[in-house]
Order: sequence, then structure tokens, then C-alpha cells
Amino acid sequence: EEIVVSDVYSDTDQARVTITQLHDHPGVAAEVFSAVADGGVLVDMIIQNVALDGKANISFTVPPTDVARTIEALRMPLLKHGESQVSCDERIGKISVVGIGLRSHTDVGARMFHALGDGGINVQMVNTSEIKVSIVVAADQTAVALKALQKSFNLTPNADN
Amino acid sequence: EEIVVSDVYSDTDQARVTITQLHDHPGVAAEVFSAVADGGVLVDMIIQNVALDGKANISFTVPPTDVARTIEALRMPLLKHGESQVSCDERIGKISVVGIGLRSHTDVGARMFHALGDGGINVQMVNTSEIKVSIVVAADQTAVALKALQKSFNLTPNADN
Ligand SMILES: C[C@@H](O)[C@H](N)C(=O)O
Ligand SMILES: C[C@@H](O)[C@H](N)C(=O)O
Repeated sequence: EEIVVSDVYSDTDQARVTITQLHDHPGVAAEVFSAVADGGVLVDMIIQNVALDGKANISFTVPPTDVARTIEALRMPLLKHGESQVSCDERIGKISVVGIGLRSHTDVGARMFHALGDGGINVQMVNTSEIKVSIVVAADQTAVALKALQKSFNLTPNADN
Repeated sequence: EEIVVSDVYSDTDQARVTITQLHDHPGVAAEVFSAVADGGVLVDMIIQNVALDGKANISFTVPPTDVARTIEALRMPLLKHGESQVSCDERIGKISVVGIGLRSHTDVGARMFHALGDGGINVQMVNTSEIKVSIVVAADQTAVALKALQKSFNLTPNADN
């Protein structure tokens, strides 16, 4: 498959909030996001993988300035989920590889992960859309990850990256 | 925030493959996706949440006809990851809620999760892009989930849904 990647860009203006050990029952995500909405927090990425043991983890990203408010907004609703823990990481970078007309993410994914692995960069999270594969890495690895991906997909870094 | 949702659509032509207990080290995702690429498998969604205990789970979706080939392609590379297990679910449905100009996924997320929770529909996976929130539910709940979301966002179901 001819991979046509048109752009690679990064965003270090996000922080991750993760809630672990949530009951994998209908309505639980609604409780979490109602609390976050009541706190007036702007959420960008939301990632939940399948819960194979009945306990789900949900992560989402917010502006770093909103982390304290988010954790406070979750305090009350999570009281009834005794086992759930909230953790956060304010030092993350999100990098997105955009490919127009991607029929499949397999080849772009394999190439991205190779470029990152060869560079010793750990992939913390992965999220895809029809035209994009986004990953989260440590904030201090974002610049080197961005350069490695631009090189892998033959895109010249533009001046303001 | 005024939520402007323009479309809700579903796709039941996907199966989920999940690999658990992967070492959260650089290069591991590259091994997984190289094997999947060598197997000629078309991957749609890829979801990895942060690994808080050093062991990561990666899920991805493939056409149901490709599941056996995917599992076979992963057999050899995963031999060196002794603790990793591969599981799959061929009976899933993916539903996407598209909102143009979404500044934040908080309100759309809260509203989606409420509509699903009130309907007794369990959210198995969540994945977002700039303009979209996608979820995975059980295949046999996809139609009722789609209707609940169309109603929640005041979109009339079109004839071919
Ligand atoms: C964990 C959470 O997503 C739950 N499965 C729900 O449906 O709300
Ligand atoms: C789990 C896997 O994504 C690993 N963290 C990697 O970087 O390849």
C-alpha cells in the first residue's frame, strides 16, 4: 500500500488524567464525564481500552491548567467507586501522523512505531481516526519523536515546529 | 457550549483483537504491527491506554475475516513475550458521533455516555479525533445504541441505518 502521509504535528499543551478500576457497567462513563463537564473542563483525547477483567481504565487529556480542577471534580463521584484511583501526568506530548485516504492503519502504524522504537521513544498511548494515527509520549521526548517521524515519512520539519 | 453534532453512524464489520501484558518498552508496538503488516491484515482502530504497571494492552480492529490470520501472524513474535495473551471478539459494533468544530469532547462525551448508560448499553472502548467520538459496544447492542444516540442528538435515523 502506498502510504501518503501529508503531515506530522505535535501538541505539548495537554496533560493526561487517568481513572483506573472503574466498574465496566453501563452509566459509569456518564458519571465520570458529567462530573468533568460540571467542572467546566475542556477534554481533548478520550481513550478507553476493553476491560478484560471487568475493571476499566479511562484516560483523557485536558489543558495542564485544568488538572487540579478535574481531580477535584472527580472526587465526589468516585467516592462510590472505592477501588478507583485518579492519576495524572502533566508532562506529555501528543503527536499525530495524518494520511489522506488511509485505507488501513497497518503500514503507517508499523512505520511510526519502528521510527519511535529505533529512537528509543516509548509509546504511552495510541488513538486513531480515519485519516490519522496519534500517539502520546513523554514531554521531553516529543521533539525527538516529531523529528524521527518527519524523517521516516520524508516530511521536512517546518521552521516553527 | 453549543454542541453541533452532524452525524451518527455505525459499523459492525469489525472485530477486535487485543494483546495484553506487553512490555511497555520502546520497539514493542513496532514488533506487533510489523507482524500484522506481514500478515497483510487491514487495521482500522488502534487503542492503547497508558500502562501504569509497566504492562501495556493494545487493541486494534480488523475485518472479521482477518481474525484468524492476525492471530497466526502474532504467534511467533509473541513467543518472546511469554506473559502476553491474544484475545478477540468478532461481535462488536463501532459507533461514531461526528461534531464539526468541537472545541472539546466533554459535553458530547457526557451526553453520549448518558444516552448509552440510560439505555443499559455498556461502553467497551472509546477513541476520539478532532471532530469525533467513537465507541465500541457489543454487536447485538449496536442498533439500539445507534438509535439512542440519534435521539439524544436530535438526528433522525435515515432509512438505511
Ligand atoms: C467504563 C465505562 O465506559 C462503562 N463501561 C460504561 O459503559 O459506562
Ligand atoms: C506497548 C508499546 O506501545 C510500547 N510502549 C512501545 O513503545 O512500543
